[in-house]
Amino acid sequence: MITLVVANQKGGVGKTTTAVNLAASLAATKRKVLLIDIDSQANATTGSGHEKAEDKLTIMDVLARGACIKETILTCTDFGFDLVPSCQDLISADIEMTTVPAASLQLKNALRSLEGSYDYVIIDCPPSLGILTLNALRASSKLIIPMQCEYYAMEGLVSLNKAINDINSKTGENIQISAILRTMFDPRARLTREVSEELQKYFPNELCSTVIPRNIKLAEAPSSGKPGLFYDPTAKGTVAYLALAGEVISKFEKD
Amino acid sequence: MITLVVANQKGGVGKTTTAVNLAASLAATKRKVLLIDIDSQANATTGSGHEKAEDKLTIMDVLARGACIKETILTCTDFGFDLVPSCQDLISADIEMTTVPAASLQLKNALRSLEGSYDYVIIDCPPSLGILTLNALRASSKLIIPMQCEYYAMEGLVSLNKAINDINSKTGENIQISAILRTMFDPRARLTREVSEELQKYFPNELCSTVIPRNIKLAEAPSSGKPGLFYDPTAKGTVAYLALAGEVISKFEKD
Ligand SMILES: Nc1ncnc2c1ncn2[C@@H]1O[C@H](COP(=O)(O)OP(=O)(O)OP(=O)(O)O)[C@@H](O)[C@H]1O
Ligand SMILES: Nc1ncnc2c1ncn2[C@@H]1O[C@H](COP(=O)(O)OP(=O)(O)OP(=O)(O)O)[C@@H](O)[C@H]1O
Ligand SMILES: [Mg+2]
Ligand SMILES: [Mg+2]
Repeated sequence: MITLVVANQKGGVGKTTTAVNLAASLAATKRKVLLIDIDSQANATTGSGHEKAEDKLTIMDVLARGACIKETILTCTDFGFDLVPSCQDLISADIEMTTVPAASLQLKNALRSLEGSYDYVIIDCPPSLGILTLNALRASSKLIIPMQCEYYAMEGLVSLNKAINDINSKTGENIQISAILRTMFDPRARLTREVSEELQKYFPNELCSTVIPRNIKLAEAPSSGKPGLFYDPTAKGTVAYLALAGEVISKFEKD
Repeated sequence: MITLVVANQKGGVGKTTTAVNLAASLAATKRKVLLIDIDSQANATTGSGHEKAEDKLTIMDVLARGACIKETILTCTDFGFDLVPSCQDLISADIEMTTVPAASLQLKNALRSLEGSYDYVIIDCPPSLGILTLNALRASSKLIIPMQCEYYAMEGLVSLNKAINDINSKTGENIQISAILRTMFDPRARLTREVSEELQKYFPNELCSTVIPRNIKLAEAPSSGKPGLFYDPTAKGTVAYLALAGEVISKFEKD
């Protein structure tokens, strides 16, 4: 089972769009996929056609109160993958989890009970480096960083790298960036080309060869609660995420 | 003194770009302006040509340890406004502030000592609804919500509205959205027009008549550490933020 975390504390770089469309694309290749939404905004949840979990056991019960993660799983029969939806309580996770022992390992421990049920577990993170992203990083076997080729996002990558090194030295983990994915890519813009060249210089091994173009269909799809593959299967953005699934399979499954 | 908070928990909607360019535009009209960066990403800090505060007293000392905010102020002589820079400690603010009494009022209390020194205090918030954004909301006299006209951002607005109502009922405050600003606006995209029409329907009074177009010059400016006004004074994006300053003056100064 590959636990693929999609993280970047910089906001609006395409984390949710990547998590939802990668889940749908990997499921289309007959792999068993679970998408976990640990962002209180619940965008990956609504982007997959579901509502935030309100009544039954939620991911917050799993992280803070030891509930079994299997109780929180919904099936997205239309799209071929399962979903652990977000919930409102996640907003106060940083404060609520200060009293939980081994707080940053709760997700890693919970996922053990899913070993063998899925080929991929994909986790969509909030735009921060708090306890929820820390849980995802410690549970990850692979880490994908979506990134707009713009200045603030480049700065964010430098501080994310530093934060990962801090986590590794404090916890003894060996979390590494597996892939950097260029999103909303506009080759006509000089800024995009310049930042992309910097990425090729400093992260040649991690940089995905697949590049996700800016494509309005990817921004339209969530309003119908569908991944791109089910909204407009031939759109440039949809095709790019299918290509990314191919790259993920060839890069991550051989290890 | 008008304390103008720029907030939205949705990531990448143009909060920092709005805070920095509005600060420069209001300063250009000879008003005394202080820009406060409470996002650990420190984008407003670098976008104004400064580094994160590392050695001397920082905004975290003000919020968690009662230091005087005047000690943290830098002067951006080139751009005509002052800056309270971000710092690395802000990352753990949610956890560190759990033990501070009246934690969510620390910024409001600190700003009292600046009454009379500035016409505007502009606060750039992180993409979350944690203790830092809560401090800014409680300190605010006016609240501006930058917003991309896309689906996830629209969902974010609904949950931000709900979060503000929750804060008001828990604290007895009367925080209201003063202005909603459409950013990265592309009139050719059907999605942009549709979301914009929803905004006009549900928030007719708050919606700014100034609209910020998508303009690559605004994304290029931060790599030279300058607001748009000092990077490309005639660019469409720069002109739009000058117009916004005019609208802010006429909307907020008459109250
Ligand atoms: N390749 C693309 N082309 C066009 N629009 C895109 C693309 N990828 C994402 N978007 C749109 O850009 C906005 C930001 O993307 P998204 O919400 O996926 O980013 P995020 O990193 O998850 O944001 P947050 O930090 O708030 O979680 C959304 O409105 C989304 O629909
Ligand atoms: N009007 C615009 N036209 C083109 N690019 C823009 C515009 N406004 C902002 N940008 C760019 O879009 C990206 C997101 O903007 P910005 O960082 O200001 O958003 P934010 O809401 O502050 O993000 P975060 O949630 O991470 O704090 C940045 O790279 C910025 O340079
Ligand atoms: Mg997201
Ligand atoms: Mg910002």
